[in-house]
Amino acid sequence: TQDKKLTDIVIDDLMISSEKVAHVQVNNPLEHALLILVKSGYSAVPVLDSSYKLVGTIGKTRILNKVLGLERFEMEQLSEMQVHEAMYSDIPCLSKSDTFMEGLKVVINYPFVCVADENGYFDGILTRRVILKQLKRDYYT
Amino acid sequence: TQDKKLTDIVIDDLMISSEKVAHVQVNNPLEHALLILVKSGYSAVPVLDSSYKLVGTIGKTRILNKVLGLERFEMEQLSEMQVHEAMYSDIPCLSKSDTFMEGLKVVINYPFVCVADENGYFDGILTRRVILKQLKRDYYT
Ligand SMILES: Nc1ncnc2c1ncn2[C@@H]1O[C@@H]2COP(=O)(O)O[C@H]3[C@@H](O)[C@H](n4cnc5c(N)ncnc54)O[C@@H]3COP(=O)(O)O[C@H]2[C@H]1O
Ligand SMILES: Nc1ncnc2c1ncn2[C@@H]1O[C@@H]2COP(=O)(O)O[C@H]3[C@@H](O)[C@H](n4cnc5c(N)ncnc54)O[C@@H]3COP(=O)(O)O[C@H]2[C@H]1O
Repeated sequence: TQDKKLTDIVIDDLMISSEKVAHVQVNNPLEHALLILVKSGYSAVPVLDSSYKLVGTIGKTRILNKVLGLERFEMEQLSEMQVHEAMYSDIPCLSKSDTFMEGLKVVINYPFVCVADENGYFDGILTRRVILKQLKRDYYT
Repeated sequence: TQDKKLTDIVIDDLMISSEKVAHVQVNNPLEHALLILVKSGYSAVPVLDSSYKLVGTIGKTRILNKVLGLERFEMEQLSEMQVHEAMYSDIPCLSKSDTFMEGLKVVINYPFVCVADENGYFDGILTRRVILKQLKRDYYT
């Protein structure tokens, strides 16, 4: 990717591939999801089903909002609820063959974008960091 | 900023100015800080002192890590701890007169960067979104 022009770069060249992406399963309890998010340090991660198809994303804000009661955060509710009850399923998605420009457009509004194939299998994520590094490299050339 | 070249743009042209930035005070209890973070929807925000000088940043991951016990999240501890015990004070900082390029370099590793004057008074924040929008605009011209 170092020598490719921005107009020749595709999402596959830049994305973090699935095996390196922290994720949760659609039927995990929210307590498990929050633990994964806090231990990995990520604010939000993809949600997959048992066949590794992409179904949504979930983040700490969303989970904490679900348990915010009138007096306190009711953390005991987290073991009672599942990821699918709290996740966002209406999310943008790219394919590996999409262009750098299409990636740039989506990350303007999302810290990361999921990448999936035509059958919905999860391929990886495109992050703002990776887009910004590429743009900075382009500025010095 | 629409008509300025990237080489002429400075941080002041792009930053979100202080009055529009959600923040917490250095001696707030962590419980109050977490409430502000969850209600504003932001993963992390600046920390200011009572004279509105910039002292650090704080986010949900950091707060939740502080209360993660062996068995559960011990949320009751949040009213006992203050922001200054959990915040990051070793943070990058820009000034209003810094260049677009200096801003781009820092946001590669930080979702947002605080902007302060020579006396340490908080001026605003520069976000990845604002840098990405500018770069996309530059690509169509
Ligand atoms: N363990 C770590 N090591 C080094 N730097 C770290 C880091 N965790 C976070 N950062 C830095 O903080 C930024 C925001 O992370 P956040 O978790 O809010 O937001 C992340 C997270 O929601 C997701 N993400 C990134 N990498 C991931 C991964 N391997 N697995 C799952 N989600 C990931 O994509 C978002 C944007 O990531 P991006 O790299 O652009 O931006 C990251 C990166 O610059
Ligand atoms: N209320 C809202 N309305 C519309 N879009 C929203 C939004 N809250 C979050 N987003 C979107 O999600 C991105 C990540 O937000 P996050 O809170 O993790 O990370 C944010 C947050 O930590 C901080 N931030 C942004 N605006 C802020 C503000 N007004 N006050 C305090 N902190 C702010 O800067 C980081 C990067 O912000 P950026 O705009 O690049 O990127 C934002 C933006 O694209």
